[in-house]
Amino acid sequence: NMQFAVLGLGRFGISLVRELSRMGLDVLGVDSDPNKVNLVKDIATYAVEADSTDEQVLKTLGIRNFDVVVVAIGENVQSNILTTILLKDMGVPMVVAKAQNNLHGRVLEKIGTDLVIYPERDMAIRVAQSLVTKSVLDHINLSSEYSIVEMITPDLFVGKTLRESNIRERHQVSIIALKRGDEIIVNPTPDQSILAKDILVVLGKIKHLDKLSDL
Amino acid sequence: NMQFAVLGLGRFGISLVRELSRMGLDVLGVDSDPNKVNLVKDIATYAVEADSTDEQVLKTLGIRNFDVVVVAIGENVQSNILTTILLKDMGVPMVVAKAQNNLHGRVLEKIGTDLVIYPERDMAIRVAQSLVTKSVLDHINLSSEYSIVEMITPDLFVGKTLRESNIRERHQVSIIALKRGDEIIVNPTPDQSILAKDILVVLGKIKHLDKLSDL
Ligand SMILES: Nc1ncnc2c1ncn2[C@@H]1O[C@H](COP(=O)(O)OP(=O)(O)OP(=O)(O)O)[C@@H](O)[C@H]1O
Ligand SMILES: Nc1ncnc2c1ncn2[C@@H]1O[C@H](COP(=O)(O)OP(=O)(O)OP(=O)(O)O)[C@@H](O)[C@H]1O
Repeated sequence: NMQFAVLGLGRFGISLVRELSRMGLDVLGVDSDPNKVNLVKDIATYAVEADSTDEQVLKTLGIRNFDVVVVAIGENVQSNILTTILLKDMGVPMVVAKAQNNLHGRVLEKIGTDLVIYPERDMAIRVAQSLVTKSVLDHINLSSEYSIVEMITPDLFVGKTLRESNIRERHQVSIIALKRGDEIIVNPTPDQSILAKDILVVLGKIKHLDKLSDL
Repeated sequence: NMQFAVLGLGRFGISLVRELSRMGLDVLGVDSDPNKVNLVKDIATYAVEADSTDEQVLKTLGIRNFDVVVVAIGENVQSNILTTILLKDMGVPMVVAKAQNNLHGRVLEKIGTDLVIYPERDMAIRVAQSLVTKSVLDHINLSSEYSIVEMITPDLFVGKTLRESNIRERHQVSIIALKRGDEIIVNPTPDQSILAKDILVVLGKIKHLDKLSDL
């Protein structure tokens, strides 16, 4: 069972704790502000009031045993960077950090952050694009009619090619990609055969996707 | 030419100004903090130091003539809400506002905001999902190999059906949707004919997409 820690419980950190916990995962939430800690008491698996730049604190929390630690401290760029350095030094396998701006982001990359995130910038770009063009992709993503979902292959398709399963005609959806273990096959051809544990990426109307997952 | 105004130049507001301006659009940037105004002087079409809760100021700026106004004020929830109310009262056709949390968002919806955004929350949800499952969609979106793009129909395909153009075999990409005016056709069938001004939504390897847009 994957173990997550989120250091810094601003809007981003708190939403991350909420979503991970909703997905049924173990999440530790940490903030130096007791009010923030209080907000996640009932959502996080554990909520601790602490200063994440304190190496002793991180050791006490056993932070190196976590699979993923997210540094969601914002305005205090120095604390954000220092915390990140400590985490990498202590051997945390995956460190995700939120960057305040491009320069901060470059520093984070230089010090070995596994994933640097720019939440406000990335959302602004998506919002700008959806305000300017009625993007078809946004329509697919945001429309209440269509969706793109991943699902385990229904038994019905196992051992057949896409052409043999005739999915588009019979089920009115299209398989835009499939995943087999670590391999991802995008735009599979009609000759692509489907195996028992394949994960299908399916595009179609929600009512048709629902029917498919009932198979 | 669409006219945008962004009120509040925090990380989200500033990225929005940057992206809209990169797209070649007219953007007015407003902030009560002269340092923020200074940051956008060379990016925005106009940058003004002003308090967006001041109705007289909004009138002087001719804010009602803007097509889209984005309220990107953050911590000061009261100013965010007041600004939004003034904009709707003055008849701005599309008002977009950033919400600090769910309660703030509900108030914004009640007062007629056209689009309420939760940048930190929405990014946290996407990050949580991509950390937990090596999502095929993220792989497609984030992979340096594949992409999903929209493009104007190359002349080569005009007046033919998808089957006749044989796009998947000849060009190694798939058309997952097409847009004709306001109509969007998802999962077009092989019999779908393509017209001159159609916009195609194409999924494939970037090198193949590039070849396609050279047609
Ligand atoms: N050294 C630290 N140790 C633990 N928590 C910290 C530390 N420094 C800052 N924080 C916490 O990090 C949280 C997020 O920081 P801040 O509010 O500055 O960022 P933000 O970018 O505005 O956040 P968001 O945009 O996610 O709301 C705050 O709740 C703050 O108390
Ligand atoms: N009444 C106002 N008129 C104009 N600008 C304002 C007003 N109130 C706040 N602002 C500006 O709005 C900007 C964004 O607000 P703030 O920094 O509180 O939000 P934030 O949510 O932390 O922003 P972000 O997450 O986008 O960085 C600030 O630059 C601030 O000066």
